[in-house]
Amino acid sequence: MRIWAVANQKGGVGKTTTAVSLAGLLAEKGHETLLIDLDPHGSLTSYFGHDPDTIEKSVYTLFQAAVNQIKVPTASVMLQTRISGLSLLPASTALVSLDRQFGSRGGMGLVIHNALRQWSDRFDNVIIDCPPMLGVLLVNALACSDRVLVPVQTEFLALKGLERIKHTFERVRHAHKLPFEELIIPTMFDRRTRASHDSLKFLRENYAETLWEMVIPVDTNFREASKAGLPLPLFKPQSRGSLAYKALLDDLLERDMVT
Amino acid sequence: MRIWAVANQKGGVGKTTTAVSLAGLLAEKGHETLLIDLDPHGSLTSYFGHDPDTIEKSVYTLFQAAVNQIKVPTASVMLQTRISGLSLLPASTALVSLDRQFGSRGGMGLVIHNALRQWSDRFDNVIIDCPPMLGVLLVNALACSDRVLVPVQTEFLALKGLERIKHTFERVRHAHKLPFEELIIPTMFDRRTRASHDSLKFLRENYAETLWEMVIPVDTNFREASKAGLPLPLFKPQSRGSLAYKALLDDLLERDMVT
Ligand SMILES: Nc1ncnc2c1ncn2[C@@H]1O[C@H](COP(=O)(O)OP(=O)(O)OP(=O)(O)O)[C@@H](O)[C@H]1O
Ligand SMILES: Nc1ncnc2c1ncn2[C@@H]1O[C@H](COP(=O)(O)OP(=O)(O)OP(=O)(O)O)[C@@H](O)[C@H]1O
Ligand SMILES: [Mg+2]
Ligand SMILES: [Mg+2]
Repeated sequence: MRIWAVANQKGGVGKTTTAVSLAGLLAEKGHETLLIDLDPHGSLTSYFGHDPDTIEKSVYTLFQAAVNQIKVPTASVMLQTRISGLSLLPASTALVSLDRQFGSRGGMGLVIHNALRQWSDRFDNVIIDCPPMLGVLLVNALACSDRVLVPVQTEFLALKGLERIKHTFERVRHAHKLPFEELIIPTMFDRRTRASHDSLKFLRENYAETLWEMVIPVDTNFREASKAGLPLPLFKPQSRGSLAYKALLDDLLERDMVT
Repeated sequence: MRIWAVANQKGGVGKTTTAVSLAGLLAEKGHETLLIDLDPHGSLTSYFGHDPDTIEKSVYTLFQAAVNQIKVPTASVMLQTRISGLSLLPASTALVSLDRQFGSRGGMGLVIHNALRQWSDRFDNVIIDCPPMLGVLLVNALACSDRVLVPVQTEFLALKGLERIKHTFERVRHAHKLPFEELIIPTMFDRRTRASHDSLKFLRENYAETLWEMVIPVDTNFREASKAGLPLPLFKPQSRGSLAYKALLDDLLERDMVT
């Protein structure tokens, strides 16, 4: 079972879009895939038509069970999506209080890790969508992942935060002795602007060993796809955005074969 | 002294861009303006060339002082920007641990409110940039603001979260007996996509009484401006994005005259 987290503390860089696009492509290829939404704002959960405000069972249920030391069959919190081969572990807005409630309590970093152990033969791939903040939810994602995908918008402000994100990952990796590898994914590349080209050049000069060789271009079809509640590669397979995520997935599967 | 917060729990909707653009225009008109960065990720602080990782004095200093009940002259944490009439109260990444450290302690909702009291004659306007999450920092911003600007991307996913954001504001308004008014600002409107038009229609049908009548269009110049560390209205005054924020500011100043 391959576990990939999609993380970046900067907001709006394409984390949810990356998780949905890759998961759609994997399900289409026949890989049993699970998407996990760790964002209290629940974009991924809303994408598939569920309401993070009113949902009864969610990731939050798993944290509550861990605190009360009761066993919850994880299958009871899982949802089917309308895409065959793609399941969802939804978020609830109640997750927003996790740091306040449990942040300083020990042992809360492995709740997702322990829940996933039960499923190692049921799914080929797990993709975890992270919130735009550092806290117990991000630590949980990093603690169980083989690979962390870091979408970075090709613009100046987003680059400023990249050093910090790498420091954060280094600290968590050290503290929990985790083996995950990072891959930086340049997103929303707009070939019409100089800022995009300059930022890509900066990334290639300073982060070459953890940077994906290609880019995800700006594509207005992503918004249309989210309205239809479908990953773009299933909504418009020949669009620029779809072809780019397809190339990314091919590269990731090849890298996994090698390691 | 007018105090405006710019808030939305969804990431990447244009909060920092809105705060910077309006503050640049106000300073240009000769209004003494203070920008406050309450985002632990520090986009606003980075925008003006400071490093939220290494900065010594910041908003965090004010919270520490409040907990230790020592008086910190707020002027000692303020920075000048290169734009005359525009000052900055920077963020530090240390802010990320506030909810874990002080979240359940009482009285932490008024730290910014109390700090601003000392400045009521020094500044005409204060604009507060908020993080994409609900917590003690957002509560501080709402607790001292006359008006809350809510940038919302004109796309499906961003609309899904809008109901929840309004609930959050209602809850905080109720709990702290606050008078703030909201204004929803449609951002990144892309007239080429059907999704933008459909979402704008949805906003106009469902949120008419708190929605701004115009939109902020997609404009690639925003990225160029952030690279130059200047608000777009000072970088390219005749660009579409600048003209739209100028119209927004004129409307806001007119509404304030009336109330
Ligand atoms: N390559 C792209 N081209 C154009 N638009 C894109 C692209 N990738 C994502 N988007 C759009 O940008 C917006 C933000 O994307 P998304 O919600 O995936 O970011 P995020 O990092 O998950 O945000 P958050 O920090 O709130 O979790 C969405 O409207 C999405 O449709
Ligand atoms: N109207 C616009 N047209 C095009 N790009 C825009 C527009 N407004 C903002 N942007 C760009 O979108 C990105 C996100 O904007 P910004 O950082 O202001 O969002 P935010 O809501 O503050 O994000 P966060 O949730 O991380 O705080 C930036 O690269 C910015 O330059
Ligand atoms: Mg997201
Ligand atoms: Mg911001």
